[in-house]
Amino acid sequence: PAITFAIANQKGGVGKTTTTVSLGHALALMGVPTLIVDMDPQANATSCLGLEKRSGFGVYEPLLNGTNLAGRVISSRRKNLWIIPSELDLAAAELELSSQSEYLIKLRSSLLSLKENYGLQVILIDCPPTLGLLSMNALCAADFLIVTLQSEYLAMEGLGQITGVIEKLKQADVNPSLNLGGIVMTMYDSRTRLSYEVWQEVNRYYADKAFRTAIPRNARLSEAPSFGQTVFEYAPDSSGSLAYRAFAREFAERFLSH
Amino acid sequence: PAITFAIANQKGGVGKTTTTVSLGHALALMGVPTLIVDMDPQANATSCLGLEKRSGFGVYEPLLNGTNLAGRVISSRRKNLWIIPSELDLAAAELELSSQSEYLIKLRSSLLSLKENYGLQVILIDCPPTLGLLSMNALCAADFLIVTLQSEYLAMEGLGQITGVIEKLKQADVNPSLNLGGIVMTMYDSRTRLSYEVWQEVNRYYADKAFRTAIPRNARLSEAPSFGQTVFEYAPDSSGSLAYRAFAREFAERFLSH
Ligand SMILES: Nc1ncnc2c1ncn2[C@@H]1O[C@H](COP(=O)(O)OP(=O)(O)OP(=O)(O)O)[C@@H](O)[C@H]1O
Ligand SMILES: Nc1ncnc2c1ncn2[C@@H]1O[C@H](COP(=O)(O)OP(=O)(O)OP(=O)(O)O)[C@@H](O)[C@H]1O
Ligand SMILES: [Mg+2]
Ligand SMILES: [Mg+2]
Repeated sequence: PAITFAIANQKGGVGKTTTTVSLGHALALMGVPTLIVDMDPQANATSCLGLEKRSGFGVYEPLLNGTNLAGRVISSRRKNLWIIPSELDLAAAELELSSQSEYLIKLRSSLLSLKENYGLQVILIDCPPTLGLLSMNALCAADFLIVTLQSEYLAMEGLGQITGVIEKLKQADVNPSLNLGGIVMTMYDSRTRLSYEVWQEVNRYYADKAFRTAIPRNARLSEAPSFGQTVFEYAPDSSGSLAYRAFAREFAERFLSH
Repeated sequence: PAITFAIANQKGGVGKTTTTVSLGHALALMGVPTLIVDMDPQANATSCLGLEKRSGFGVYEPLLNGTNLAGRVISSRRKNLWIIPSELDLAAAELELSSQSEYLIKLRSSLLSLKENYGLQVILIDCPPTLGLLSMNALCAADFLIVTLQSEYLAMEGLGQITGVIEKLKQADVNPSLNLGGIVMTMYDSRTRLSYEVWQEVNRYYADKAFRTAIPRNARLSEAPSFGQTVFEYAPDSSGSLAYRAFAREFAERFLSH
C-alpha cells in the first residue's frame, strides 16, 4: 500500500505547498506513482500544477459524506503524478465537520481504498497553515508528518507545537502509528546568520530527523506557479530545481528503498 | 473612540505580524496611543515584543465568555503601546466558539469598552492565516481591513478571497460598516520582475486602496523578533525600519488626520 505523508506546519508561508508540488513531481520523474491531496482551501497546490479550482470537484464532498475519494482523482498531466484538487468551499468544511461524529478520521476512511488498490506508492497531503480540522484530518490519515521549516526565528518558535501534535494524536489513540518523518529546511540563505542558527537548533533537537538537503531561497521557485509549471519544467537548472531533486532522492532513500 | 483595524490575509507568511508590530510601535513613537490584539494561537505578535505566552492570560477566556477584555491589556514596555497577548489555547477556541450562539460577534462586544473608554486612538488585531472563526471575529470587530500582500504570485491569487469577505459580512449584516482600509506590499524586491508585476496588478484593481509605501525585503526585520525587539530598536537605520516609519506616516494621514 502507499505511504501517506502530511506536509504540515501551522506557521504560514514556510514552503508547504512548494515542497508538496516539487517533491511530488520529482518522485514522479523518478518513476514513483504519486498522489497529491490538496487539503488547503487556498488551493495553491492545484494552481501550482496549472489546474483549475472548480467548486464541487475537490475533497469537500467526500470528506463530509465519508465516501470514497478515488472518484475525485484527476491527472496532473505529468506521468506518474495525480491530484485531488481543492476548492474554496473547503473553508466551510471545517465548520460543518465540527458538528459530525468521528470528525477527525473522515479523510483516513475516504483515502483507504486509494492507499490500497491503485498501485500508488506515495500520497502527499498539502495542509493549510493552521491546526484546525482540515490539518488534523490529514494528520490522522498520515503515516508520517513532514515539517517544512523556513529558516527564520518565528518559524522556529512554532516547531514544538506542530511536532507536539503527534504525541497528542497518539495519546488520544486517534492515530497511534503517526511518526515524524523529517524536517526539511526551506528558503535557506547561506549568507545570513539566522539561517545557520536555525539549522543548528534543528540539528541539536531533531538530529536524526532533519533532512541533510536544505532548499535555498531561489526566485525561480516563486515564479514557476505563475506559469502553472513546476520548477523542473520552468527552470530545470536552477538551484531550486537541483535542491528539490536532491531532496526527493534523500526522501526516497529514507522511506522507499526497503 | 479608537479606530479598529484587522490585519488579515488567509495566505500564510505574508507579513501580517511583522506589519502589526512595526506599525503599532511606529504609531506609538508618533504619540498615538495604540493597542495590539494578538488573535493568532501562534502568538507571534506577543513574542515579537519580547513578551511571554502564558496560558490563561490572552483573549481566549473573554472571547468564550463575552466578558470585558480591558482586564487582559498589558504593557508592551514601550510608551503608548499596549497588547492583549495570545496563548496556545486559542486554537481550541475556534472549536468551542462554533458551538456558541452569536459566535461571530464575541470579540466585538468584548472590545467595546476598550474602544470607547481608555483614550486609545488605534486598535490593531493580528490575525492567523485562515478565514476561520478567530479571523472572522476580528473582521466583525473591525472598522477597516488592512491586507498585507507579499509580492509573490501565490499571495496575489488569494487577494480576491480576503477582500471578498467584506462584501459577505455586509450582506450577512454582521458588520456592515467594515471597509477595505488598504493593501500594503511586503517583502518587495525591486530586482525581481515578479514584485513589479504584482505591484502593477494591485494598482490596476485596487488603485485608490494600495498604499504608496512598499516594505522591502530586509533581513533585519526577520532577525529582530529573536531579540524580542521591534525593528526600530534592533536596527533603526535599516531599510525595514525606514519603510515602516514611512508606512506609519501614510497610515496616520489616511485614517487619523481628520
Ligand atoms: N525556496 C524558496 N525560495 C523562494 N521562494 C520560495 C521558496 N519556497 C517557497 N517560495 C515562495 O514563498 C511563498 C510561500 O511558499 P508556499 O506558498 O509554498 O508556503 P506555504 O507554507 O504553503 O504557505 P501557506 O502557509 O499559505 O500554505 C510562495 O510565494 C512561494 O512561491
Ligand atoms: N519585509 C520583510 N523582509 C524580510 N523578512 C520579513 C519581512 N516581513 C516579514 N519577514 C519575515 O518573514 C516571515 C513571515 O512574516 P510574518 O510572520 O510577519 O508573516 P505572517 O503573515 O504574520 O505569518 P503567519 O501567516 O504565519 O501569521 C517572518 O519570519 C518574518 O520575520
Ligand atoms: Mg500552502
Ligand atoms: Mg502572523
